[in-house]
Amino acid sequence: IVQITDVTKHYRMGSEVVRALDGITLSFEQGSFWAIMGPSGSGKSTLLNILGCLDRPTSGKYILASKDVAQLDDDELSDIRLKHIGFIFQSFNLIPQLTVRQNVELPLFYLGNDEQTSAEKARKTLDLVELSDRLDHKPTELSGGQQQRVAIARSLANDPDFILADEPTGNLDTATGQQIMDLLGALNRQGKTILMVTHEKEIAEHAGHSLHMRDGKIESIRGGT
Amino acid sequence: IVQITDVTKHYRMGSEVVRALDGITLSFEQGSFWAIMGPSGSGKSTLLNILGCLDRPTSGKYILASKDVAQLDDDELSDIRLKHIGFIFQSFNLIPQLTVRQNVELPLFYLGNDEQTSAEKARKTLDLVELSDRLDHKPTELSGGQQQRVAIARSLANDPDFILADEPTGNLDTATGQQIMDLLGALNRQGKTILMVTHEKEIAEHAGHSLHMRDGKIESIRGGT
Ligand SMILES: Nc1ncnc2c1ncn2[C@@H]1O[C@H](COP(=O)(O)OP(=O)(O)OP(=O)(O)O)[C@@H](O)[C@H]1O
Ligand SMILES: Nc1ncnc2c1ncn2[C@@H]1O[C@H](COP(=O)(O)OP(=O)(O)OP(=O)(O)O)[C@@H](O)[C@H]1O
Ligand SMILES: [Mg+2]
Ligand SMILES: [Mg+2]
Repeated sequence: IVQITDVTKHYRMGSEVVRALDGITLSFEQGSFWAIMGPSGSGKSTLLNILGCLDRPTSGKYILASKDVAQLDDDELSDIRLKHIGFIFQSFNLIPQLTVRQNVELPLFYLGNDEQTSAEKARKTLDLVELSDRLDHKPTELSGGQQQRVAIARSLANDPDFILADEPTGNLDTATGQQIMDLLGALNRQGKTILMVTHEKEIAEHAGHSLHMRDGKIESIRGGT
Repeated sequence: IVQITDVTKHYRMGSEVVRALDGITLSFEQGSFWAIMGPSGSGKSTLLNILGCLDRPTSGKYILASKDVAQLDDDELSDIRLKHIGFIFQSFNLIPQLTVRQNVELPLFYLGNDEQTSAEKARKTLDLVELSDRLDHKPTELSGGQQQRVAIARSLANDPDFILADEPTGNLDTATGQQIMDLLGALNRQGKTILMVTHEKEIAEHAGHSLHMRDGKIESIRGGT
């Protein structure tokens, strides 16, 4: 389902080149659940952004559901993201002027759902992350972990097949983090493909496979059940 | 050194009242190292913001180094923060238009240091968090964990006596997180008082004391060596 070959991502900073990704070849099967680990700055978010069609590689190939992503224009990428991908950002990226419920409804409106359906689906996912009593708060009126949970709810509202989660429990206490992992586990058993960046071993253990990155490269891959 | 009595923090949302802090009485001795834990939304960041003089309680008393903080005006609070407090924010709060080095130099300029001294001190703390090769990047050109480390460096640049850290390792891999904890441990042994919010048990174990919050109240306190 997801295949990248010799992918690089370079940033030119004056006379220097930062090699955020330095030649990555990977493939993920449909319905698999991967933990992506590695030191700070090793390229995990960059990899996730490219897989989530939010960024394009400097070189290399990305095949997603048999489509060569480089051949798709920005509108087609945007369409794939809206319909098939749920992205949980490391820094949440909530819209500060919108309430919690509006932040989660937004992708549903873009998908063409009417107001009532959008409101219903948004309320359902917010209930799953236990934020039903914060629906009309703005992001600045929430705790860090509550903002993280809004980001999680928003990513799941469009029932995506492909979930990309960048440190989804980084701001959550252990108990709430476990609830989120139970939720992701349940979605994975429904057949969804999940790629999750995490630095916590107990969280990584919920995934069936794991890979470690270092300096923009894959250092090791661990299969499993 | 730090004493709060019956502190509350309420937010009025329409007809509802959110009790972020619901009657907190605590005292922290000079040179102690506390871990503050509790579920998402239990009031940890709110408590830290009040202790760091970034926010005022709705009611209750806050005595800091024998001063009644309620009696100080905003300029005096700002002065205390600049000279004595190092605050590491849960969401970093870096200035996006400034580079890494400029973000860390800023408080040093405000303290009256000249350009050369500020540049030197900033470089030193950035070296401690291993970001010497990112000095001229802007925050958007950094990974999440690198942004967190800039926030840490900035909080330590003015050599504060009182360090308030809100999830300082939330975006760091285990090895880098341990380095930061070694750094905080060393500062604590120099006599600095450290209050650290964390949800990770291994991180909390670096502190001599811990307290757990729930629903804006203190649920339990654990002393120790
Ligand atoms: N400006 C505000 N208006 C209304 N409610 C607020 C506001 N700021 C915070 N809150 C609420 O106060 C409560 C405590 O927030 P706080 O940020 O202190 O929690 P926390 O313990 O740090 O949580 P986390 O572990 O998720 O970071 C939360 O339930 C939050 O929704
Ligand atoms: N716009 C940019 N310009 C220059 N360098 C960048 C840019 N964005 C990211 N980088 C660099 O690319 C490298 C990889 O960043 P990335 O965000 O993928 O790391 P990460 O593994 O997610 O780290 P963390 O665990 O800290 O979140 C980092 O060293 C970072 O400084
Ligand atoms: Mg990252
Ligand atoms: Mg918080």
